[in-house]
Amino acid sequence: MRIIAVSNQKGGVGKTTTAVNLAACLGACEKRTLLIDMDAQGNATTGVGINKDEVELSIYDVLTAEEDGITINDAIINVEHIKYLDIAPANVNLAGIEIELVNVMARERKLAQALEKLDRVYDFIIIDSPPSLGLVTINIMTATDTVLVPIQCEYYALEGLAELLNTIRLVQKNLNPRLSIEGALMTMYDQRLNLSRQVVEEVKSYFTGRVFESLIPRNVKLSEAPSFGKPIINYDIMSTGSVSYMNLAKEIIEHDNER
Amino acid sequence: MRIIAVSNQKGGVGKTTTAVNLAACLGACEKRTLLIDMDAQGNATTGVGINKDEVELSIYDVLTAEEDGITINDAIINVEHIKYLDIAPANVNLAGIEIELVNVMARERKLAQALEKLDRVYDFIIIDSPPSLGLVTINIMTATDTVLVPIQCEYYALEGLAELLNTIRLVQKNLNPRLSIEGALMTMYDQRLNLSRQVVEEVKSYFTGRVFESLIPRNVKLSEAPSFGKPIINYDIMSTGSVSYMNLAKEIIEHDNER
Ligand SMILES: Nc1ncnc2c1ncn2[C@@H]1O[C@H](COP(=O)(O)OP(=O)(O)OP(=O)(O)O)[C@@H](O)[C@H]1O
Ligand SMILES: Nc1ncnc2c1ncn2[C@@H]1O[C@H](COP(=O)(O)OP(=O)(O)OP(=O)(O)O)[C@@H](O)[C@H]1O
Ligand SMILES: [Mg+2]
Ligand SMILES: [Mg+2]
Repeated sequence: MRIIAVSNQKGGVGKTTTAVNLAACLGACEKRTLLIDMDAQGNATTGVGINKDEVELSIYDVLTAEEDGITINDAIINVEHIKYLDIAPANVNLAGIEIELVNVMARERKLAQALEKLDRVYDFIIIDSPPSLGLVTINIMTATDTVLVPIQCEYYALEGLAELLNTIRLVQKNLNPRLSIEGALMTMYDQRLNLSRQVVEEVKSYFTGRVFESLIPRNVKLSEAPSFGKPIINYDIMSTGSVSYMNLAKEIIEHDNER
Repeated sequence: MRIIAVSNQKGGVGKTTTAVNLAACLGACEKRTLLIDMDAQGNATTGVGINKDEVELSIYDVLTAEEDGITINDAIINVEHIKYLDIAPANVNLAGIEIELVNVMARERKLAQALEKLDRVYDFIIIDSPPSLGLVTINIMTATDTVLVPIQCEYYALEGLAELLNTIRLVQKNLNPRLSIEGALMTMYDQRLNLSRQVVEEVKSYFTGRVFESLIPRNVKLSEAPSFGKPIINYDIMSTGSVSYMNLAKEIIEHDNER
């Protein structure tokens, strides 16, 4: 089993779009996959067609459960039309968790402890992160094997990379020695713009990990799909967005086989 | 003096782009304007050409100062080439403030208290918010007169509106009775896309406050300008991005005159 967190504190860079579509493509490749939504916005939950206001149990209930209370297994739902994809949904309850956890023992390990109780076998777990480096993201980085960093092809998106890599280093040192970087994924790439090309060059020369071959182009189908509650492979499998996320899934599976 | 916060917990919707360019356009209209960067990413600080790693005092120092220590006046810097625009910069130190403030008395009023010590006269104060509804954003909503809500013309951007309006209501009731909504600003509008038109229609029928006449189109000049450390009026004054933010500034000044 491989756990991959999709994280970047910069907002709107394509974390949710990547988490949902990578998980769906891994499911389509018959890899048993669990998508965990750790963002109070609940976009990943909506993105796979689940009404976040109607879920009975969410990741918030799992993280705040008593010792012998509910476990993550009780919150997991199968995603319609994708046999090998399950989700642990999120809703707005998660918004208050950072303040609630501040004085709790081992506050950084709540998600790691929840995953230890998993009673099903998955090949991959993909975790969607909120746009911050607070306690929720620290919990994610403590529980995961690797971090996949989506980087929008925009100038502001470069600014926060040093801080993100610094946080990964701190978590490696203090909370999760096995943590490593899965790679940087360039998103919303527009080949007509100089800015896109400049940002890709900058990342290739500056980023201390691997940069995925797969480039995710700006593709309106990717932003339409969530309004139908479908990952891109179910909404428009021939679109450039779908093809590029399928390529990403293949790259990750191949990389996984090499380990 | 009018204080306007630019807030939306959804990431990447154009909060910083709006805060920087609205403030610069108000300055160009000879309104004395202070831009306050309240996001640890420090994008607004970079967006007006200041190296956030070299500032001596930032908003973090102001919010955590002792009773008789430094004040916001010590942190204010004039923005190059825009006589009527000052900034109170941010840097990564701000990232830890939510945890630091948790057990502090009147933790929601730190920014409001800092603004009471302002010794200069401004016509407008514009505050850039981080992508969350945590203690930093609550501080901003407690200190401000109104909230301007940038809404990206995308499906996920609609999802969080109810939660944002709910937070504004709670702050109105418990912390800042004068708080009201300045309006909703549609951003990254692409007239070729059905999705853009659908989102605008949805906001016009659903949003409980006013929706600005000014629509901010998707314009590559707006995303290039930050890499030169310039607001759009200094980078490319003839661009559609610049014209649309000038229109917004005029709308806000007219609305201000009507009060
Ligand atoms: N490659 C793409 N082409 C076109 N639109 C995209 C692409 N990737 C993402 N989008 C759209 O851009 C917006 C931002 O993407 P998304 O919500 O996935 O980012 P995020 O990093 O998860 O944001 P947040 O920081 O709020 O969690 C969404 O409306 C999404 O539909
Ligand atoms: N109208 C526009 N046209 C084209 N690009 C834009 C426009 N508005 C913003 N951008 C670009 O989109 C990206 C997101 O905008 P911005 O950083 O202002 O959003 P934000 O809401 O402040 O993000 P965060 O949630 O991280 O604070 C930036 O790279 C910016 O340059
Ligand atoms: Mg997201
Ligand atoms: Mg911003």
